[in-house]
Amino acid sequence: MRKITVINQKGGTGKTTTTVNLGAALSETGREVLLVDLDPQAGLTESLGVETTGRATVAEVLTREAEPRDAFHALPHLTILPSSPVLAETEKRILRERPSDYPLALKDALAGMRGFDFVIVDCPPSLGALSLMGMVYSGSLLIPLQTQYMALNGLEKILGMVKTIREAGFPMEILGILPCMYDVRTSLSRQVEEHLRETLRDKVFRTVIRQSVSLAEAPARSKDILSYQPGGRGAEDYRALAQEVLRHG
Amino acid sequence: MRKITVINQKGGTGKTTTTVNLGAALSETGREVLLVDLDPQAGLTESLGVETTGRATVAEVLTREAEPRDAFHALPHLTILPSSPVLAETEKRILRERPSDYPLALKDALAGMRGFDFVIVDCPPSLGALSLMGMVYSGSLLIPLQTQYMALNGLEKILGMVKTIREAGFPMEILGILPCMYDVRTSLSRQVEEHLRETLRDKVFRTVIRQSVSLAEAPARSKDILSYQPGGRGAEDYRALAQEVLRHG
Ligand SMILES: Nc1ncnc2c1ncn2[C@@H]1O[C@H](COP(=O)(O)OP(=O)(O)OP(=O)(O)O)[C@@H](O)[C@H]1O
Ligand SMILES: Nc1ncnc2c1ncn2[C@@H]1O[C@H](COP(=O)(O)OP(=O)(O)OP(=O)(O)O)[C@@H](O)[C@H]1O
Ligand SMILES: [Mg+2]
Ligand SMILES: [Mg+2]
Repeated sequence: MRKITVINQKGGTGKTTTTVNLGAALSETGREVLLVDLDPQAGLTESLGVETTGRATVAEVLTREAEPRDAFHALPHLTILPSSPVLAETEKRILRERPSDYPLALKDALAGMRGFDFVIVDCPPSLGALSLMGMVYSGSLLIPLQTQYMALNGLEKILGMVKTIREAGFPMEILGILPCMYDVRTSLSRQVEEHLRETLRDKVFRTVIRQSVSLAEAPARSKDILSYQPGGRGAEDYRALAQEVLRHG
Repeated sequence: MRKITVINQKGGTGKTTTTVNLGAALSETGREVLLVDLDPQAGLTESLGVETTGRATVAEVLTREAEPRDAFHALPHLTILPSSPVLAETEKRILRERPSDYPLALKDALAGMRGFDFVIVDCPPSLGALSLMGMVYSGSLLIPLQTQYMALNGLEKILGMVKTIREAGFPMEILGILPCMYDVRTSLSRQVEEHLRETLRDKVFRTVIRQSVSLAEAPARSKDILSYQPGGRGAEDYRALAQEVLRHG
């Protein structure tokens, strides 16, 4: 079972869009895929139209009030472990109750879970407790970033955090840095991408996810891109990413 | 002195870009403008090339270890109260030291500050303690949002938070909702904008900030858009926003 955590503390870099559509593309190859929404803003949950009223979510799973299976939401081709705003309170509670080893909370809660080939975790735009839980759970990070200037500073911070986590004794790999929302018409995108490849060489995916409005439209239909526009470039790019991820494993 | 807090818990909606460029456009009309970076990721600080090593920042001002003036960084046409990663620790400390009235921390720290016509506060992508401090400080919210599906859910949450704050006795106005990163070529942008105007009528600015790569390039030169590309549409849109903000006051 391969676990991947999608992380970038900078906002709006394509984390949720990547978790959903990489998940869908892996599932299209016949793999069993679980997507975990670790964001109290529950963007992943909402973009797939998952309702959580009166149901267990990842918050109850983290505090061990519910089994993972109780909170799963089965879509035709993907399983979702959904989130809700309650997760913000749960994060504070876990920090109080286990101040010295809270980063292990997700790992503990999902220990022994079977039945999936891939588990992909979507993180909030921060490097706080929830993101730390996500990182320690998988030990394997996919970092989507917008090919713009502000992205590069953010990357340094995550890489600094990775170093700290390794020094604390948790293994951590950078599965890959994913240029997202790539605007083929501007030189800025190209300049940032070139800079990335020069400085971080084989840590940057070959695949870039190009700007494509269908990726922004799909959530309005509660669909992933392969269901919404299977022939478009959003689908093409995420299928290419899935192939790269499979080759790495 | 007018105070404005730029807020949206959704990531990457143009908060920092708006704080910088609305500030610059107001300053161009002869007003004295202070920009406060309330994000531990310090995007505003970095996008204007402000160095904070060995210097006081908003974190030390919040804990009253420094006067606001000690932390100010004067640019030719704007004053910055910069941030640094230390602010994440400061947020936790303030929550511990004043658990019942921490939302007042920024208001207290900047009380009696003179010399500015406008103070604009840039918030992180969350509705946590720092954002709450920013909201209570000004009582006047500017909400930039990306004209895409995911933006609408986020808006409900902020409006819910506004209601809660008012019920707690703090006055709070929505200065305006600002459609950002508006892609003139797609119907999605238009549909989301129309939906906004139908449901929230006079709460939505007339001005929309259109997608313009120069807005993403300017930070790489540590410049605001009026210095970087004064004749472009990024500058045009933020000048129009400044006029609307001035009329409202
Ligand atoms: N390649 C793309 N082309 C066009 N739009 C995109 C693309 N990728 C993402 N988007 C849109 O950009 C917005 C931000 O993307 P997304 O929500 O995936 O980012 P995020 O990193 O999860 O944000 P947050 O930090 O708030 O969690 C969304 O409206 C999404 O639909
Ligand atoms: N109108 C626009 N046209 C093109 N690019 C833009 C526009 N507005 C902002 N950007 C770019 O989009 C990215 C996100 O914008 P910005 O950092 O201002 O958002 P934010 O809401 O402050 O993000 P965060 O939630 O991480 O604080 C930046 O790289 C910025 O340069
Ligand atoms: Mg997200
Ligand atoms: Mg910002």
